[in-house]
Amino acid sequence: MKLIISVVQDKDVGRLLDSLVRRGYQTTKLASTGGFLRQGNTTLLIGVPDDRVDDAVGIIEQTCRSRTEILSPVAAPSGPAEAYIPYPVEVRVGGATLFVLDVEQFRKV
Amino acid sequence: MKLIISVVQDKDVGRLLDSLVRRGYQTTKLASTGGFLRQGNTTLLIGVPDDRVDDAVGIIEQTCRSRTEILSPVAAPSGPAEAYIPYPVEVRVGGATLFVLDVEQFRKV
Amino acid sequence: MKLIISVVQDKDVGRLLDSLVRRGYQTTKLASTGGFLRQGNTTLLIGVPDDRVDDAVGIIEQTCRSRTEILSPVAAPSGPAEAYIPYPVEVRVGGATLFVLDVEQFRKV
Ligand SMILES: Nc1ncnc2c1ncn2[C@@H]1O[C@@H]2COP(=O)(O)O[C@H]3[C@@H](O)[C@H](n4cnc5c(N)ncnc54)O[C@@H]3COP(=O)(O)O[C@H]2[C@H]1O
Ligand SMILES: Nc1ncnc2c1ncn2[C@@H]1O[C@@H]2COP(=O)(O)O[C@H]3[C@@H](O)[C@H](n4cnc5c(N)ncnc54)O[C@@H]3COP(=O)(O)O[C@H]2[C@H]1O
Ligand SMILES: Nc1ncnc2c1ncn2[C@@H]1O[C@@H]2COP(=O)(O)O[C@H]3[C@@H](O)[C@H](n4cnc5c(N)ncnc54)O[C@@H]3COP(=O)(O)O[C@H]2[C@H]1O
Repeated sequence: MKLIISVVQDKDVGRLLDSLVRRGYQTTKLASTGGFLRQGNTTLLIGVPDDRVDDAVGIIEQTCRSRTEILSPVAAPSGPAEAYIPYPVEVRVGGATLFVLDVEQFRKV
Repeated sequence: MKLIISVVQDKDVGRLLDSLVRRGYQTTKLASTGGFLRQGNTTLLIGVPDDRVDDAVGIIEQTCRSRTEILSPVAAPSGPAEAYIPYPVEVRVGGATLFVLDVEQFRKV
Repeated sequence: MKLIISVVQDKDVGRLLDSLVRRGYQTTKLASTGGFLRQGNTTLLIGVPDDRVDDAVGIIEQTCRSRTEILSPVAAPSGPAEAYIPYPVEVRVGGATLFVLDVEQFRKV
């Protein structure tokens, strides 16, 4: 068993969950925040059998897309003075960041 | 050291935390959402020494119980047309889904 | 690749994220709750290359500090009668609790 921990953009979550459910995967969704942009995103936990990891990762890669976010010229809400942004800045945000971890024991009760 | 990641139903969380605390376990609780029902549930992180995994898993299994949820006849809030449910549907939700992962380093500061 | 899962106190999160960002680390932040005090804290996910784990852990240890929390004399909101606290109790809360896990596959899309 493997556990996929995947950080994805909120705009892709609905379609991604539909695709994963349709293909028989089970997932748990956590609301999260990116450490750099300090904006909301989503962290998914997807426990999958070893032989289905590539298929599940494929669904994530096909469904999630990179986008450009604009950082507006305001002081970062919790940052120091050096985080003040005087002009808009473009940041490329990836569709998904994926960690595949080995699961030693998997139990359902 | 092992890390138990356990998805449990909200109704069991209070009693589960009390039992785990009483037996000397430390836990961190995350609010989560089931990918299928799109309803709130809870994800617990429980770091335990290797020789206490079975005991901790036992507490979770004894405290958490399967229930039947009714999916009502409304359109799934973020799903496509095919997710529209015209009549109530019963879904069996397990007490707990558990992943036990190996921890390479455990530090407390 | 390793994944650091770190439970830290909310008061230290702003400064910790600034330090991690300044040193080129990427993080994802989850709002969490301590299982004992039932108070809000923060769980960070930090994927780091193997040879940078010690550096990242060092930043967390230098930035996060232990504090004393006072448990007030009220009934625990979700606990049984035995959790009623008749007088204030001091609890030492550590700066950070860290789990370093091995990542089998790391992908960015
Ligand atoms: N120090 C820095 N300097 C300049 N630009 C920076 C930067 N840190 C991040 N960025 C850029 O900002 C985007 C959003 O990062 P954020 O941390 O808000 O949101 C991240 C974070 O929540 C998560 N993530 C990415 N890598 C991670 C890792 N190694 N560990 C934990 N979470 C990660 O995935 C989200 C998207 O990351 P992605 O790399 O696609 O997109 C990143 C990256 O293009
Ligand atoms: N391999 C895994 N990886 C990550 N998280 C996992 C997981 N297996 C279970 N979970 C988590 O545990 C919750 C309960 O799952 P359970 O299988 O007991 O109970 C499930 C199952 O009986 C049913 N179900 C789930 N997916 C289904 C599907 N594709 N078709 C039909 N029934 C499904 O609906 C119940 C609620 O599912 P929901 O997704 O809302 O909530 C799930 C999900 O949050
Ligand atoms: N092995 C583990 N697995 C998962 N998460 C872990 C963990 N060890 C620590 N944590 C997380 O880190 C927070 C701080 O723990 P710490 O041990 O420094 O500080 C603790 C400790 O000094 C004390 N404490 C915890 N459990 C206790 C117990 N059963 N009896 C007496 N004191 C306890 O209360 C403080 C706050 O605990 P709280 O649970 O609210 O919040 C915990 C919890 O969210």
